Amino acid sequence: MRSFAVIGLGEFGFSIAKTLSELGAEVIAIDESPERIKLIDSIVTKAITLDATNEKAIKSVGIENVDVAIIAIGKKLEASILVALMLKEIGIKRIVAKAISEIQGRLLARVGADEVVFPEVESGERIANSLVSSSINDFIKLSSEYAVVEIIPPTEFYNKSLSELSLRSKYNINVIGIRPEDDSDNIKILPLAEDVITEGDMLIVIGAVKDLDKFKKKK
Amino acid sequence: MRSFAVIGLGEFGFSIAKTLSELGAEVIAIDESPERIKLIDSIVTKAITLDATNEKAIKSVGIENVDVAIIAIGKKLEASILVALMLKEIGIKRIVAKAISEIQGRLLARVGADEVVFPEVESGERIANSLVSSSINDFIKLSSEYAVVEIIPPTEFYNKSLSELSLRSKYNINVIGIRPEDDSDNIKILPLAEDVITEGDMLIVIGAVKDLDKFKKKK
Ligand SMILES: Nc1ncnc2c1ncn2[C@@H]1O[C@H](COP(=O)(O)OP(=O)(O)OP(=O)(O)O)[C@@H](O)[C@H]1O
Ligand SMILES: Nc1ncnc2c1ncn2[C@@H]1O[C@H](COP(=O)(O)OP(=O)(O)OP(=O)(O)O)[C@@H](O)[C@H]1O
Repeated sequence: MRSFAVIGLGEFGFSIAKTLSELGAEVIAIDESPERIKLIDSIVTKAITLDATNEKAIKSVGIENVDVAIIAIGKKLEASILVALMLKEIGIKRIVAKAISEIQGRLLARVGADEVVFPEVESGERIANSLVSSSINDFIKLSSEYAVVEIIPPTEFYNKSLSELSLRSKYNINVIGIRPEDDSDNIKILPLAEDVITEGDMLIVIGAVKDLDKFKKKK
Repeated sequence: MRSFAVIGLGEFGFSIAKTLSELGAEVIAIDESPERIKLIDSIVTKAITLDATNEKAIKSVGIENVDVAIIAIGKKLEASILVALMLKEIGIKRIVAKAISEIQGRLLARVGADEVVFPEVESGERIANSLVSSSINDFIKLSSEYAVVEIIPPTEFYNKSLSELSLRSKYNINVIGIRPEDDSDNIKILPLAEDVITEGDMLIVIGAVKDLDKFKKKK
């Protein structure tokens, strides 16, 4: 289980910090507002009030040890860029940063963010898509009981056929697609029982969320 | 194809209006800021600068004829509630409203919103989930080329088996589950070729987005 730092606890950052904690991850939450820190204090591993653009302050909280830092400061562009630069220089392995404009996204990528997210734009796209597909009934409900996920097969699956592995009877998960490493856009949908998993393949599986979790833990 | 009104063109509302237009829907976009209207004007069917809490103004733009109104005003709680109430009284069939706090969500539901969305919270949850599932690689990429959707089968599918219908060869879509009307939590995953579709069943299908669109149009 990886450890995370979330910097900026607006609606988006707060939701990330809270959800990560609920999933059992170690979370350091940082915000300059004492009220926001107070709200999250009992939920995360460590909650600290500080100005994240203050290099000394941010180094003093042991942030260099986290696996992933999420910068969830949208509006204050200068602060968001500065924090990204500092975390990059500290050597954080992976930096995910929120942007609320194209240019902010480009700046963040330039100074070191590995991934830039546009939460409002992305949720707008998802909601628009679900509104237009008038035949998509209960799509969200489907996703809460079942999930479609792509997984890296464990090495013991290599060169075995799907029927040999009997994933459905063993783990109650169903392989609905195999994405080959060398032809990544050409997913083989609904593979046959005799299809063999090769190293580099990604498996697209559907199953109840609790069964997928069990399977991940066994791996 | 349904028609929509989007009121409030912040990052979220703008993204909804733009995406709906790209999907071919008719969109009336409303915002009190002339700059936001100018940005979206060439993209949507109609873009109008007005204060949405002004009942006379909002009635003058033919909003009563839309199928769905999306209220994307987050911060100004009073405005968001007032607009929801007005649209409900005008008789809009479906009102989707953004909220940025629990209490705003409850108020919106109370005055008439059929669905309340919390875009920042929801994208925070999704991103946190994808960060923790270290084996969920490319989950978002999967969703952009392929979609898993639940559809209402057309009447000509009733009492036919999946092999009779040969959806894969005819439409290139794959049925990965059947949700029976009377046992809605018990989805039959990876049904067999001889399984028959009964009236009331919902089909869970996976396919490339363009193929799903084609199938929906043929229906
Ligand atoms: N320099 C900083 N150091 C620490 N925290 C900061 C700093 N600047 C802003 N924040 C915090 O980041 C949070 C998010 O701020 P911002 O106003 O950018 O929100 P936003 O991106 O619009 O938020 P939301 O996720 O609610 O849409 C706030 O709680 C704020 O206190
Ligand atoms: N009474 C109103 N009539 C019309 N438009 C309005 C009204 N009040 C606010 N708006 C518009 O709604 C948009 C969204 O406003 P708000 O400040 O609530 O944004 P937000 O929900 O934080 O946005 P974002 O989607 O960017 O996070 C703005 O463009 C604003 O001009």
